[in-house]
Amino acid sequence: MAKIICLANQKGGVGKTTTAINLAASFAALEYKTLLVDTDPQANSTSGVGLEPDEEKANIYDLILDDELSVHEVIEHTPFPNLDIIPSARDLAGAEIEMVGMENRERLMRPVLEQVRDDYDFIILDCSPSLGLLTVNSLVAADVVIIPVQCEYYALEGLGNLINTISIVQRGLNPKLQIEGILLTMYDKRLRLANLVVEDVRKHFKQLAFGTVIHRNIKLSEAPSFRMPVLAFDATCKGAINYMNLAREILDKNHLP
Amino acid sequence: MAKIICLANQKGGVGKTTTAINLAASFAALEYKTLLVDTDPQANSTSGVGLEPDEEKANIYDLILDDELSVHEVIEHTPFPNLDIIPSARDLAGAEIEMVGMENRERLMRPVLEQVRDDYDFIILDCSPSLGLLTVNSLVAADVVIIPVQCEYYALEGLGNLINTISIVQRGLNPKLQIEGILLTMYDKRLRLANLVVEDVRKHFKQLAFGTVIHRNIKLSEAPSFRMPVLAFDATCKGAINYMNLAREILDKNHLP
Ligand SMILES: Nc1ncnc2c1ncn2[C@@H]1O[C@H](COP(=O)(O)OP(=O)(O)OP(=O)(O)O)[C@@H](O)[C@H]1O
Ligand SMILES: Nc1ncnc2c1ncn2[C@@H]1O[C@H](COP(=O)(O)OP(=O)(O)OP(=O)(O)O)[C@@H](O)[C@H]1O
Ligand SMILES: [Mg+2]
Ligand SMILES: [Mg+2]
Repeated sequence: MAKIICLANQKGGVGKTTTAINLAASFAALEYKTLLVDTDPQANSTSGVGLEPDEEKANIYDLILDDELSVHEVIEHTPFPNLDIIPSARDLAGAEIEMVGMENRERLMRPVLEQVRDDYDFIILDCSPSLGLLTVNSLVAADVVIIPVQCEYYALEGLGNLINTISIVQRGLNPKLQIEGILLTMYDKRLRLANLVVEDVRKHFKQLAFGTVIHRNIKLSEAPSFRMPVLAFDATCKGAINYMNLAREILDKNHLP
Repeated sequence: MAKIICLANQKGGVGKTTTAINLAASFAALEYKTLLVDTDPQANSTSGVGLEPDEEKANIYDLILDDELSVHEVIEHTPFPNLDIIPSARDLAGAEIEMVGMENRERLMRPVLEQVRDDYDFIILDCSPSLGLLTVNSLVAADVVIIPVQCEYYALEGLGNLINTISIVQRGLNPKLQIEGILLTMYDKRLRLANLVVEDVRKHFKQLAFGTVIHRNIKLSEAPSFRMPVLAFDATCKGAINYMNLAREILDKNHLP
């Protein structure tokens, strides 16, 4: 039965997509069957693993809307072994306005993912930079949430607000939701500000912060232009090593081999 | 009569807030009366100019909802001469769901800003990383839009999509909306990827791209932790000079002294 991990943070550009793609690729390389779900209309996760966003194809929103549509018809294989994806496309942008009027509007994604929970070891949800209905649906469908936090002042400022939102979801819509960890990203050890942010997060959130820190590494931002995870682009670079370490840290924490 | 400039890009973390604050502060330093409007529930523009986001205070959403409330009651002075702000707070996050059912839901912000257009030379709107109702309202209320584009692959990928959305607004809700320019941000001349993005944008969008490029500069990301624009933090740093050059480029383009 798959563990469903949601990547969420309403602050933009903190590394949600980069973490979703490269954590998924690391699990896949360790031979865990992994499904990536792109719930962001920007479709960065979709293009980052080599697929072309296509509005003709069904996406997570079509699955929510149409009970007849089987999730197996929407899942696509990526060029990377053990890594599948439910792709996104631009038309997903209109979904939230339509979902507002639906019954059970926060719990629409969960039954879709339940259909394939037994086919995968991990299901990873990439979210857009907002706390709208698609992100709330992802938090309700998830077992755990990983919060990427850029080593910058604004990212730190918004963290308390996000933790509040998660506890609201925990109290009502998804009592079993846990925070898997806070992941520090784009860390540059030469910068005083970055070191202050790491110190602050470790002081306030203690064990909640992952031991693994993702360093700023140009290969991580070049890999998407070659439409592949960094592991396939340059397996020896710091970014690839950081994400592989993160995968191992999560596996250890969950007592998986 | 104020020129209303909107900062928009659904891609997160590209420099919308950094541009809104530092362009506004540059205009203010050149003695143009400037109003900053924070339409993002993250309230980064609000804290970045020295105010504490406060849910007890009215924000742009309260002005949209309540015809009796005068915009003059909501505008606050910042510690910086010639720079006022309509602040934001966390509760703005619920606004979009409520606006969906309203009549004229895309044109609610425009009449609010019309009330103060004659009190300022520039009104600058900072938007959240989405194309939801608050961002659409900002595009409809604006005369021009500035599109910040980070010198990264994903930021480039989303640009075509944003230009599409803007032309939809131009054809229907706001025919006079113009693109003031595409602003390249976080440029690091040592990175091949950054140079590729600059080349690509200049090739495809020609005159639409500003001559001024904002370089990656640590002072720009440190200034918000001191709750001030970079001009007040370190007026001689590259970031401050870049934003002052941008202000002058816009003034020249609009034949203003
Ligand atoms: N550790 C890193 N080192 C260098 N660049 C990085 C790193 N992590 C992410 N990036 C780059 O920074 C930018 C922002 O990252 P990313 O797109 O993953 O963030 P996001 O949170 O998914 O953004 P959004 O809020 O728009 O969805 C991207 O261009 C990405 O390539
Ligand atoms: N030129 C620059 N050099 C260095 N750091 C920068 C620069 N511009 C912005 N930053 C930093 O990068 C981060 C993202 O910038 P900013 O918050 O302005 O983007 P945004 O588009 O407003 O994000 P969001 O999509 O969340 O609203 C911030 O921490 C900011 O301090
Ligand atoms: Mg993303
Ligand atoms: Mg912002």
